[in-house]
Amino acid sequence: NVAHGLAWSFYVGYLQLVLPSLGKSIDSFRASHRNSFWGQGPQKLLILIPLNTNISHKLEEEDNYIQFYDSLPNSQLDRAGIQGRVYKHSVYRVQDENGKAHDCAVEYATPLLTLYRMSQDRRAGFGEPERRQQVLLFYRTLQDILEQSQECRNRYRLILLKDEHQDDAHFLSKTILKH
Amino acid sequence: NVAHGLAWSFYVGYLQLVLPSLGKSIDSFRASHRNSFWGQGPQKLLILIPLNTNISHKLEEEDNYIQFYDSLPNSQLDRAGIQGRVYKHSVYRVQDENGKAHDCAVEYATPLLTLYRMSQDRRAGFGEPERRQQVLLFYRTLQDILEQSQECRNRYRLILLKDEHQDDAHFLSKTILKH
Ligand SMILES: Nc1nc(=O)c2ncn([C@@H]3O[C@@H]4COP(=O)(O)O[C@H]5[C@@H](O)[C@H](n6cnc7c(N)ncnc76)O[C@@H]5COP(=O)(O)O[C@@H]3[C@@H]4O)c2[nH]1
Repeated sequence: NVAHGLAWSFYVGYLQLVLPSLGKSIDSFRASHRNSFWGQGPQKLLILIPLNTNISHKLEEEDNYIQFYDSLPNSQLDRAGIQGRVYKHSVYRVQDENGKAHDCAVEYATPLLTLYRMSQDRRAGFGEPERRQQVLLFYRTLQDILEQSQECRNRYRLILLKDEHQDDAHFLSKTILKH
Repeated sequence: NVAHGLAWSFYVGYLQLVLPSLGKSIDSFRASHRNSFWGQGPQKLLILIPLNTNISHKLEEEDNYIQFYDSLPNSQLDRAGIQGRVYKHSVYRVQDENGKAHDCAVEYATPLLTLYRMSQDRRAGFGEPERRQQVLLFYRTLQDILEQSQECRNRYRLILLKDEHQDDAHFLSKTILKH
């Protein structure tokens, strides 16, 4: 089951590595970016999971109430022979409907790009009808793994994006701000 | 089938992005590293695939005939909301049995770390006996995908590491030099 493996991969190869030090990373960002506006409460990585696997590489291309602000400080880790492999997150400034700015670390769940590409290539063995099921399986598997992870507690928010309001030009910013 | 999805993920999320520009990257490295010793012929990324999924994060920890030399120039790409995500390879200097140095871009296939971790966690649903089969499936699936990829031709070498000579302290350097 492809989505099951991709959820495990996303956890052991990424979230488990970056979430434990996310708080420190955001504190350091706030100290060097005096004009940034973060919410109250524990700082989390917002992870977007679109059911239709439609992913933009830059969030501002989806909704002009969203602007790229800066990157969090990079982490560097030696991984499987790659020395100093770089892990980074983008901070976006999201405007609400009153024009007020809110900053947050938000990104799409990268493995969904793989699900999308596989559904387009006959050799990969699954098509668009199965893809939606695979996204739901990815979401549930990831939820289960993360809920049992002490070291990742309170450091993430999984946001499942359903298709209904895709015609709203500010659907993404509104959704992000709800979280 | 976990390995099938991980092979696709490795291709669409990495090899397809980095291999087409590898030649240019190595040329630039050679120009700025006048003392480097590359072989003749097209420059490739050597990808180590150990059947037992035993992976070191730094190759010099496996064999002291191998030393980290430097990184190839970084690539930066916007991916799924992460702006300027960094992709890099490590160049290692590998000594042969006559003491002669050979430089090459070599790394382990990182998705094997996921296979290893999944085989250790009961929730993931497979154990050590299946893991070997999954590595072989990963290798064959990756081979098939890459063989049909025009843009990646001649830019990679998959090296399947079997277990027989693990007691030889210079097994890894000898294997790399054969390729
Ligand atoms: N957003 C995000 N930022 C990251 O830095 C990152 N690094 C990994 N991942 C995702 O986590 C999971 C586990 O990663 P792993 O390294 O085992 O496999 C990776 C790895 O084998 C290879 N790869 C990707 N980027 C790099 C890289 N920079 N250096 C080496 N290998 C890489 O290709 C696989 C698929 O990558 P992505 O399809 O981008 O998604 C990965 C994957 O779903 C990331 N996701």
